[in-house]
Amino acid sequence: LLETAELSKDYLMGSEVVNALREVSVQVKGGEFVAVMGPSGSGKSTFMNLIGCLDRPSSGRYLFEGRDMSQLNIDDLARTRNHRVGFVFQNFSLLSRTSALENVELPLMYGKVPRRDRKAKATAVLEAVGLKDRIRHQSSQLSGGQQQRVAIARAIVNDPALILADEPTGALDTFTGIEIMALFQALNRDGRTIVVVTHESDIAQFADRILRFRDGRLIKDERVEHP
Amino acid sequence: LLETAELSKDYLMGSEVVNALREVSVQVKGGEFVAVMGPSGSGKSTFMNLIGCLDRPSSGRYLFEGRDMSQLNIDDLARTRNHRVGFVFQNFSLLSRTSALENVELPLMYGKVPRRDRKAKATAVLEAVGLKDRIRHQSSQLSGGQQQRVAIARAIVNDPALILADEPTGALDTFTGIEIMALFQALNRDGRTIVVVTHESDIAQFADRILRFRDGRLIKDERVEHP
Ligand SMILES: Nc1ncnc2c1ncn2[C@@H]1O[C@H](COP(=O)(O)OP(=O)(O)OP(=O)(O)O)[C@@H](O)[C@H]1O
Ligand SMILES: Nc1ncnc2c1ncn2[C@@H]1O[C@H](COP(=O)(O)OP(=O)(O)OP(=O)(O)O)[C@@H](O)[C@H]1O
Ligand SMILES: [Mg+2]
Ligand SMILES: [Mg+2]
Repeated sequence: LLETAELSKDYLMGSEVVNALREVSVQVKGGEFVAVMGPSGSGKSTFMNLIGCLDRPSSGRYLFEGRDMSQLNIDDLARTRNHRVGFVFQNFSLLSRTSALENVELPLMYGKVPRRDRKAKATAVLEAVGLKDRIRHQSSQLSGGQQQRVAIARAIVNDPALILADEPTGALDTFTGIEIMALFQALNRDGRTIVVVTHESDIAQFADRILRFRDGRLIKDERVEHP
Repeated sequence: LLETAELSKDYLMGSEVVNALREVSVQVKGGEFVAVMGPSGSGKSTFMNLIGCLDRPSSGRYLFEGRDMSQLNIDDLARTRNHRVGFVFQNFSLLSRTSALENVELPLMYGKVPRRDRKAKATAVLEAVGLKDRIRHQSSQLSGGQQQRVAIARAIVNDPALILADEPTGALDTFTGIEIMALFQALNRDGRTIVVVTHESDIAQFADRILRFRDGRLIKDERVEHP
């Protein structure tokens, strides 16, 4: 499904260069469930933004569904992303003065889904993440973990082929976090490819494979043993 | 140091009332290290905002250092808070187009600390949280966990009597999270009172006491056994 070759991302800050990602080469097949781990600042979110078509690499190649994404212009990049990728941001990125329902309906509006179907689909995913009685709340009227769950619902409402979740359980208690991972497992059994950044090892255990980052490099790629 | 009596917080949403906090009564002595736990939406942040003098209760009393905070006007509330309380917000609340150093200097500007001392003090706490080589970075140029550590540095720079940290390790890998908790322990040994919201039990083990919330109520108050 996706393949990177020597993918790198540098940031220029005045006279200083920050090598956020250094020559990362990895293949992920359709239907895999992958966890991404590593210390704070090691390049996990930078990696996710590149494979989620949200940012351009400084060098290296990125093939998504066989297409070389580095050749696309900004509009084609966004179109591919809106239809094929669901993204849960580390900082949630919800629209603040907007209800939970409207936040989740947003990706369906890109896809020109009729209004009634949009509302039904958005309500269904909000119930799946446990927010049935908070649908009308605005983001600023929700707790941290409730906002995070709205962000998860928004990422999956469009039935994307690839779900990228950056620390999706960071603000959730253990029980709610496990419920969300069980939801991701169900989506994965339906054939969706899932890549999750996490720093909690019991969350990583839901995946089949762990990619470990350090200082911008991919230093380990290991199978998860399931008892 | 702080005492609440039947503290409650209700939110009015149209015709619906959300009881975020229900009659919470608790005492915390100076120098204690307390962890606050509970499911997503159970009232932890609401409790922290009330004891941190950031919000007013709907009913009940709150005594901070012997003073009844519910009697104070907004300005006195803010003045007490700026001098006595350090707050790590669940969403970090950093100024985005501002460097890490300037974000951490902000509380010292309230206290009219001279510029050179401000810069030295802010640099020292940023080094203590492991961000020595990111001091000039703006918040938007930092990773999630790096932003969280800037928020922690900002909360402790003023040597406050009370440090309230809402999920301070949510975006941090395990190793960095333990470094931060060791920093809090050192501050606690200096006599500062620390209250930390967390959903990770190995983080809660650094505290002496755990307050457990559920559906807006304080349902358990237990000592932590240290081997
Ligand atoms: N401004 C608001 N208006 C209406 N309801 C609110 C508001 N702020 C919080 N709430 C509700 O009050 C309840 C408690 O929220 P709070 O943020 O204290 O929970 P929490 O324990 O911190 O949760 P989390 O672990 O998810 O951060 C939640 O159900 C939330 O929806
Ligand atoms: N816009 C930017 N400008 C400059 N440096 C940046 C920028 N964005 C990220 N960085 C740097 O690149 C490095 C990698 O950042 P990244 O967000 O990928 O880390 P991360 O592994 O997701 O960390 P965390 O676990 O803390 O979220 C960090 O050291 C960060 O300071
Ligand atoms: Mg990150
Ligand atoms: Mg909270």
